[in-house]
Amino acid sequence: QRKKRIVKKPIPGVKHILCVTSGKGGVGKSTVAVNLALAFQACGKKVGILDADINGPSIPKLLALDNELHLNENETMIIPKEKYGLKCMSMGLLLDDENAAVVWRGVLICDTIKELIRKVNWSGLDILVVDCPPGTGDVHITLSQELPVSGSVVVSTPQDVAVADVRKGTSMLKEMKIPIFGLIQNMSYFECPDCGKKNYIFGNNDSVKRMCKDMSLDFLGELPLNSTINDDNGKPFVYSQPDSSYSKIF
Amino acid sequence: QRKKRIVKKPIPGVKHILCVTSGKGGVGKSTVAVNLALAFQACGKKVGILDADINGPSIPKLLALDNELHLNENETMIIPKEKYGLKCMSMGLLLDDENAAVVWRGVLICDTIKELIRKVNWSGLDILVVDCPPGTGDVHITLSQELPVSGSVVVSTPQDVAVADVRKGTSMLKEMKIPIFGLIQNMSYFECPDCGKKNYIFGNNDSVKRMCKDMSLDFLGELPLNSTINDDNGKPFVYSQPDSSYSKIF
Ligand SMILES: Nc1ncnc2c1ncn2[C@@H]1O[C@H](COP(=O)(O)OP(=O)(O)O)[C@@H](O)[C@H]1O
Ligand SMILES: Nc1ncnc2c1ncn2[C@@H]1O[C@H](COP(=O)(O)OP(=O)(O)O)[C@@H](O)[C@H]1O
Ligand SMILES: [Zn+2]
Repeated sequence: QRKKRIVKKPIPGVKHILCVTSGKGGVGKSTVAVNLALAFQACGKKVGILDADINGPSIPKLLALDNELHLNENETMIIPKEKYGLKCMSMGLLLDDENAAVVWRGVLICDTIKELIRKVNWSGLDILVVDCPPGTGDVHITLSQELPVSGSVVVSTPQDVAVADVRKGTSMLKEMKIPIFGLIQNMSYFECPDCGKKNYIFGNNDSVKRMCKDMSLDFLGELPLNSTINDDNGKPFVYSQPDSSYSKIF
Repeated sequence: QRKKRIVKKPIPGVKHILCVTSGKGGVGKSTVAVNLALAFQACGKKVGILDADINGPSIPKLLALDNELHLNENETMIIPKEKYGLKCMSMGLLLDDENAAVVWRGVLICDTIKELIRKVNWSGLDILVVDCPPGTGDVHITLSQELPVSGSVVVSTPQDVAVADVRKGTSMLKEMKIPIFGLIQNMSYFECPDCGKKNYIFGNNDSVKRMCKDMSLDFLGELPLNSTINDDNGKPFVYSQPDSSYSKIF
């Protein structure tokens, strides 16, 4: 296959693009993406968040966004939603019926991602955080071809099957020459609120730390399984509990 | 787009095809698929399992399969692996390096799925259980076009964002006219082994049951979060603890 000489065009007005990815689904990528964005903002950065998970857009729920979209004056660009000071955009906002499935082939999905990148007015951002879908397929290839990605954060959970998929996701990033800032381990243990005992429900065999050593990645920290983190009513924990121990990690 | 009149060719020697799907990643689809297959077998059925999650093939790990593959005498078909009496096949077994990422566009993934269906000798099966990837994309379209699927089982966890994706997965199945036998709710609560208290870490607002009512689906049962279920060393709980309460559900 002839390698197309693709020129990566930066997004006007965006200084850095940070991908939050994993390889495995359901490990907490969207949760980490939202809280990371809020943590950067708490440090005085101007931040946006793009939900690139077309089949399962969680950002509108995690930030309780309504799906009213507006265009700029000459109707050429979509104005991103604003919430807690973040500029946000997601495929979920383009759908009329939020319960409808987007059953599209890869080609169509990639065209839509390009629209979310080029047709939304992202100007004035220090960092655009991109919440990636699970797997290592069309969306990742398109993002890495279209955008000059500054770096990525990888999320895993402790289980061996999760680590196996995360290894694949990480080797993809290396192939695409996207720098990896480090790895966050989520759902590491559950501390019983009644008797205080720590339960390692998803295992405690340090396979995530071993993977970091094998692939020379930085282990950025771990988050417990905790019902405050599992917040689906639009108030991410960095926003609602800025002084809690997990917010400090961010 | 002209609707191609696609003829669904059954797989020679397979009576029924059952898809285990979700819409959301990391909810326990592979875990349910493996244990469901073992439960059918315990009832005297001849069962196979096909791992259609090309980007994250978990079946080889959950069943501790080695990746030595053999062809039949005239080298036209691949012989599936046998484990605990199940015939198994996964994309993970075709890869030389299990840590390598499969970074393919949708078209290539679909060609491989067709190979796993048509080039593997599945004969003599009552039921072939297909473990589907997350999302609602290329693989689902190809499976529904290629195969006469008899029915599906949908897996969800209690969180609102999971239910939102599962609704999309379920409406896709309805669009494809694939019958839905029902829904299993996984990771419903955690019972502390020390003090016995039930903790609803992922919420307890019955949104899964409400969804079943909205979409007239059968609620087949729920599984707790439990470290015996989180088994990644190749001994699924229906096999290792056939008399436990969760095995009984299957
Ligand atoms: N550490 C945690 N403890 C409890 N719930 C969590 C935790 N991390 C994530 N969740 C919940 O799990 C669900 C899945 O997380 P999500 O961020 O959507 O994962 P992904 O984006 O990887 O699919 C969400 O409902 C989220 O609130
Ligand atoms: N009820 C449960 N309790 C504890 N761990 C579980 C449970 N269900 C699944 N797991 C673990 O969670 C991980 C993800 O499950 P998996 O079946 O791979 O999900 P999916 O196929 O939906 O991505 C696996 O390591 C599995 O062992
Ligand atoms: Zn306790």
